[in-house]
Amino acid sequence: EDIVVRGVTLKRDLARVILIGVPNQPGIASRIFARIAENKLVVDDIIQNIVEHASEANIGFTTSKADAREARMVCEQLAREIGVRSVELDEDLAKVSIVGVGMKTHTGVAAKMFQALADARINIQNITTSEIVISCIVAAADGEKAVQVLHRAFELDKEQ
Amino acid sequence: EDIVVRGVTLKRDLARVILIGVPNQPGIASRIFARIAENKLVVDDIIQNIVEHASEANIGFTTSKADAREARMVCEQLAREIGVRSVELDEDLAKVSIVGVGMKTHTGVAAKMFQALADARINIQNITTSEIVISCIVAAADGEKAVQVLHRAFELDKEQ
Ligand SMILES: C[C@@H](O)[C@H](N)C(=O)O
Ligand SMILES: C[C@@H](O)[C@H](N)C(=O)O
Repeated sequence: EDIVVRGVTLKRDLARVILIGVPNQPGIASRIFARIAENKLVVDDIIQNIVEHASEANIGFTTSKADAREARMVCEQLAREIGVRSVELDEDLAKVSIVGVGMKTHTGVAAKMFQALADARINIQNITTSEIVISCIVAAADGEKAVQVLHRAFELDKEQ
Repeated sequence: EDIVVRGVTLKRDLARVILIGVPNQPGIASRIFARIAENKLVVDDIIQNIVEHASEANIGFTTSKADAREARMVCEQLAREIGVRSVELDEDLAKVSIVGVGMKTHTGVAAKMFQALADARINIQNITTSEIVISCIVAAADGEKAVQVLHRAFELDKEQ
């Protein structure tokens, strides 16, 4: 199908908090994000996978660098109340995204995006997708390079 | 800020494959999705979190129910080649999404969405977000009910 990647964006100064070993039952995500909202913390993306045959989940979210330490503190308090195995914070991150249209399936575009980052030896920490966007969280130091290699891979540098 | 949730969508007949304990180094995601693309498998969303202080990652992706078994087979072969701890398949899933505008931060809208699902005792298996969308993977049997409770929570049922 005719997939057209329109552009590449970079979001800098991100941090990520992840709650590991969260009980996988109704109401838990609600409690976590109600507390985050009460503390007026910024949330950019939320990324949750269930693991170990669905007995537990890992919930990560990206936030601004400014909110990172407070976000970790709020989540460590929640971890004690809810019974979460551990909370990890990583502060020097960036999000590089490609925006495409006509992506009925992400397979081809994702493979090309990941290949371009792999060739540049850039490690992908998180991946999220939506109808028209594929985003990768990378180390802050890799952000600029990631944009350059993706511009080249999707031939966007020709248009400029 | 003035967040307006425009609508709720439901995608049925989804399955999810997750690779657990994937080595977290450059080039791995590329190998996985190149193989998936070679096998012409449909990929809806990709959801990756890194865990255990970044030594490994869990990569989940949703696919059509029709491709589910083949996707698991392809990933089990990859798991042997790459050294992945385990591959899990879940076949009876649906994705419920809310689409909003003006979401500078997902905090408030996410908290409200998760609260509505929690009140209806609907378990959230995966969460992904983008600029204007928050999606939750739920059991296929919960899909319709999830749409109804979210319509009510965001007062979209009044407009119809
Ligand atoms: C882990 C968490 O998302 C839980 N499954 C819930 O529904 O709240
Ligand atoms: C786990 C996988 O995404 C790996 N970090 C990579 O960059 O390919």
